[in-house]
Amino acid sequence: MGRVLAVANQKGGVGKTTTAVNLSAGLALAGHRTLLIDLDPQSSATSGLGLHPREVEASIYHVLIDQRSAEDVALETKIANLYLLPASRDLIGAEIELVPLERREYRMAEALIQIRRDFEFILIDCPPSLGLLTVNGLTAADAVVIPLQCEYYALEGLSALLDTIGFIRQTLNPGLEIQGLLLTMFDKRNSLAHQVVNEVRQHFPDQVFESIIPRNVRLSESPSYGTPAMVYDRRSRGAEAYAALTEELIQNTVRS
Amino acid sequence: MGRVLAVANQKGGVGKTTTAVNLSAGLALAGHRTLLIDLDPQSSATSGLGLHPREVEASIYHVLIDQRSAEDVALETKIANLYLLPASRDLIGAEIELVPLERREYRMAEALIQIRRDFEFILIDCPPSLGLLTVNGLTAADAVVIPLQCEYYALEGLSALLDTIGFIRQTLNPGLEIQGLLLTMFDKRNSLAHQVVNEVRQHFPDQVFESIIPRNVRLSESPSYGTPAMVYDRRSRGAEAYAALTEELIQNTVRS
Ligand SMILES: Nc1ncnc2c1ncn2[C@@H]1O[C@H](COP(=O)(O)OP(=O)(O)OP(=O)(O)O)[C@@H](O)[C@H]1O
Ligand SMILES: Nc1ncnc2c1ncn2[C@@H]1O[C@H](COP(=O)(O)OP(=O)(O)OP(=O)(O)O)[C@@H](O)[C@H]1O
Ligand SMILES: [Mg+2]
Ligand SMILES: [Mg+2]
Repeated sequence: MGRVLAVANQKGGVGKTTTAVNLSAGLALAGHRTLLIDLDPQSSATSGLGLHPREVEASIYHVLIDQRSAEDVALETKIANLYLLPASRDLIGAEIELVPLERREYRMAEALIQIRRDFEFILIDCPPSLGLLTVNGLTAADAVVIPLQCEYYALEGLSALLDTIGFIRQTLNPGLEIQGLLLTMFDKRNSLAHQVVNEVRQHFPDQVFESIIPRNVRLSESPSYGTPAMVYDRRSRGAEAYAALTEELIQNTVRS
Repeated sequence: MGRVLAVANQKGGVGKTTTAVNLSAGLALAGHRTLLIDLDPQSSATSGLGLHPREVEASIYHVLIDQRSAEDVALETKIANLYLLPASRDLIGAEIELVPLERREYRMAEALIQIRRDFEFILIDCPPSLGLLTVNGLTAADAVVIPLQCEYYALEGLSALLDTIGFIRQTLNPGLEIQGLLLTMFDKRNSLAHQVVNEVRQHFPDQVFESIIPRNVRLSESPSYGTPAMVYDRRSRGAEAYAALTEELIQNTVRS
């Protein structure tokens, strides 16, 4: 029975997509059947795996709004064991279209009931907002991975996100846990970055991943080659950090 | 009659708030009465000017949803000539609350009818999405400033944003122009950044600001002091770039 992880943070540009793409690639490369779901209308995860969003025929939009089966829409990728439920442009209108629908917050959770038996891990890349798409991702998830940029503005948004997760746990998904806070784009020459790391570790002692993702140009280059840094340049500092994170997640999941 | 500029891009973390805060500070320091509107539930612009979002009593939420007057809600800041219409946490639910309301796309445009007579420039910091809050910002604006990070994923989202601006021009706001594309977080040591700059200049020859904002640590530090880099460290490369942008905007606006 696959573990469903939502990668979420309403703060923009903190490394959600980069984490979803490289962590799912890491899990697949370690031999675990993994499904990545791109829930962001920007389709960054889709293009980060080499698919062009305009070429996608059926997407997560058709699964959520037209109730097509997730199995029919999921695609193979160039990486063994890694499958993708792509996003497409029509997802832009989905949040408004979902508002009047029955059980609008549970559309994703219901869509995954069957398909989660076929995968060990399912990762959901969420858009930078707390609207109905992210609410669907959090309602379907067992736990949340929260990428947190080592910058001042990133700390500000954290309490709003934790409040939202608490609200979802009370009303829509009682079992929702925090898988971990992931510190990203860490630049060791920047004293503010060190302050952010210390502050987060202090406030959330048991919930921060040991692995820290450094700022690394290979991570921002690899999407232009349509392949994760875990494949494009496995020896880079960015890919090594995501490999360590993958190992840490597998250890945490096996133990619990 | 003030010029209303929406600072928008659904891609997250590209420098929308940093641009809205430093450009509005630049315009105010140059003697132009300026109003900054924080339309993002994260309230980054509000905290970037030293206000704590929890301390805010009335916000843009009350203007859009309860139709309180913008004049009553606007606050002075520590910078002469600069006023702020703050955001607050209740903005998180605004997008869903706006859906059933009359003239839901025009709430911001109607709220600015009076107050725009009192200011020479009004800047709107939009959230990282194309939902009803950003649609309200674009419908109220004369023109859009589009911050564009010099990264691969940033280029991907641009055509969706330009499509949305075209749609708004056809249906809600016929006069909407593009004030300019602003290249941000430029790192001259990174070859991909140079490629992005060349590609954007090639595709949009007349619409890219001459001023380019470099990646500069002072810009990411200044929010933790609750004051724009234009004030916190006026001699920094980041502040100098925003000062040049301010000058360029004033020249373009006076000329047109
Ligand atoms: N550790 C890193 N080092 C360097 N660049 C990075 C790193 N992580 C992400 N990036 C780059 O920073 C930008 C933002 O990252 P990404 O798109 O993954 O964030 P996001 O949170 O998914 O953004 P959005 O909120 O728009 O969905 C991208 O251009 C990406 O390539
Ligand atoms: N030129 C720059 N150099 C260095 N850091 C920058 C620069 N511009 C912005 N930053 C930092 O990068 C992060 C993202 O910037 P900012 O919050 O302004 O983007 P945004 O587009 O408003 O994000 P969101 O999509 O969440 O609203 C912030 O931590 C900010 O301090
Ligand atoms: Mg993303
Ligand atoms: Mg912002």
